[in-house]
Amino acid sequence: WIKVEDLYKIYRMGDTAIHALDGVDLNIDQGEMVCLLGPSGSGKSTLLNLLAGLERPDRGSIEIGGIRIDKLKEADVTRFRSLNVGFVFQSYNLINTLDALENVTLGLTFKGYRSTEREKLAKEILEHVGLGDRLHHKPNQLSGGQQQRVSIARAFAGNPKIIFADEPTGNLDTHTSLEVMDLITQMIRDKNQTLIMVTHDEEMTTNADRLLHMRDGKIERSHTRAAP
Amino acid sequence: WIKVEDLYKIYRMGDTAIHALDGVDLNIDQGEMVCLLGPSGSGKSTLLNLLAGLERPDRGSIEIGGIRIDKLKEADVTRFRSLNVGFVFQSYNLINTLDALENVTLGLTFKGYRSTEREKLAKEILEHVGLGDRLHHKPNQLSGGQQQRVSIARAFAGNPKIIFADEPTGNLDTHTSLEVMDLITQMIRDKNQTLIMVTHDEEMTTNADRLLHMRDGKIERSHTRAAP
Ligand SMILES: Nc1ncnc2c1ncn2[C@@H]1O[C@H](COP(=O)(O)OP(=O)(O)OP(=O)(O)O)[C@@H](O)[C@H]1O
Ligand SMILES: Nc1ncnc2c1ncn2[C@@H]1O[C@H](COP(=O)(O)OP(=O)(O)OP(=O)(O)O)[C@@H](O)[C@H]1O
Ligand SMILES: [Mg+2]
Ligand SMILES: [Mg+2]
Repeated sequence: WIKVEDLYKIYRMGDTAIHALDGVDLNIDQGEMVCLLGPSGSGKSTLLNLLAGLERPDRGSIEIGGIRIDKLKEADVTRFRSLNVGFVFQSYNLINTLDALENVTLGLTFKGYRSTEREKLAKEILEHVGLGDRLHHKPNQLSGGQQQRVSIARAFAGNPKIIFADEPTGNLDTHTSLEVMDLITQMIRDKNQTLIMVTHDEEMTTNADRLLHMRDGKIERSHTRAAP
Repeated sequence: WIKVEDLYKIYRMGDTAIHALDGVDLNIDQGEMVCLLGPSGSGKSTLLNLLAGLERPDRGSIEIGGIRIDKLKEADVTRFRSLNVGFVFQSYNLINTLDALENVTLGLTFKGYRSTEREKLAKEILEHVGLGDRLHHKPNQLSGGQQQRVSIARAFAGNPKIIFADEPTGNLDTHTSLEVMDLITQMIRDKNQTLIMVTHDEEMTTNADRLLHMRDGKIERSHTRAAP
């Protein structure tokens, strides 16, 4: 369903070329939960950004549900993303002038929900990540891990078909991380969403169907979890 | 050497009051390595910010080396920090228009190093955190974990007496995290620096002299490691 072939992303700096992605092949089924691991700088965020159409590859192809993401015009990629993709960024990317509730309802606006419905859904998911008493705090009135949870809530609200999560528990203590992972797993399984999650914490990978290990811009190995 | 008495930080929002710090008492010796743990939102970043004089308490006192940090004028706090404190921020706070090398040499400017010396020291410490081939990358040309390591290098360059590190390995894979922790420990012990480090990862606390656990704005318990 997500098909990546021979993918390259190369940054040129002066006369050096950095192969952030150095030939990636990948196949992910709809409804699959995949964890992406690997050392700092190995290309995980770059792969996620290309899959979400936030950046263009230098070589290779990306197909999602039959659509060549890498060949779409900018406006069409943006539209595809707003209808189908939730993204949890490594540095959250919240809007600083909006509070937690508004940051989450904003994502729902583009999905066609009525305003009363949006507020109700947004409140619900913020409560599920433990932020029911932080709805009207702006990002600079929230702790790092609270901002991260708003970013998660925003990505999941409206149940997009695909979720890309870039280290969603990096700033959370173990207890809160496991609670968030249980919630994420439950939502994904319940709605048959496809999840690609970058993490440095092997403890967060227990529910994944497959683990992909990256190194130097390539997928070094793939490890399928035995079916229960 | 660091003496905190009855410390409170209270945020008022409408008619609610949030006790980010709710009565903290603390004593840290010079040369001590302390790890601060606790759930998301428990007050760790707030405590670090107050100790570094980045924010003012609402009640209580903070004394470092005999100086009442909470009573200093703004210009004097800034001067104290530039001479004595290195800070690794939870969201790195790098300067986006400067590359990795410039971000680190900037911190050294205020400590009175000559420019040739600054560049040499900065290069050295960036190599030690594995970024020798990323010196001229700006923050947006670096991965999350690479930005975090620039932030660490900047805090440690110039060997300040005190280092406050807010989740310095949150975006690093385990292998890189352990390498960074070894380096940090070595530098701290070598120069008898005082370190207060927030972390969610108990694996990073093995070299600490003491662990402090926070909950709801208070230090819930303190756990001293047996001397080797
Ligand atoms: N400016 C502010 N206004 C209102 N509340 C605030 C403000 N800044 C912080 N808070 C609240 O104070 C509490 C402590 O925040 P702090 O950033 O110290 O937590 P933390 O322990 O560092 O959490 P994390 O592990 O998620 O980084 C949080 O509940 C947060 O919502
Ligand atoms: N705009 C750019 N220009 C030059 N190099 C870049 C640029 N963006 C990323 N890189 C490099 O590409 C490599 C991969 O970056 P990426 O952000 O994908 O790593 P990552 O696996 O997400 O790392 P981390 O775990 O630290 O977040 C890094 O070595 C980085 O320095
Ligand atoms: Mg990354
Ligand atoms: Mg914090």
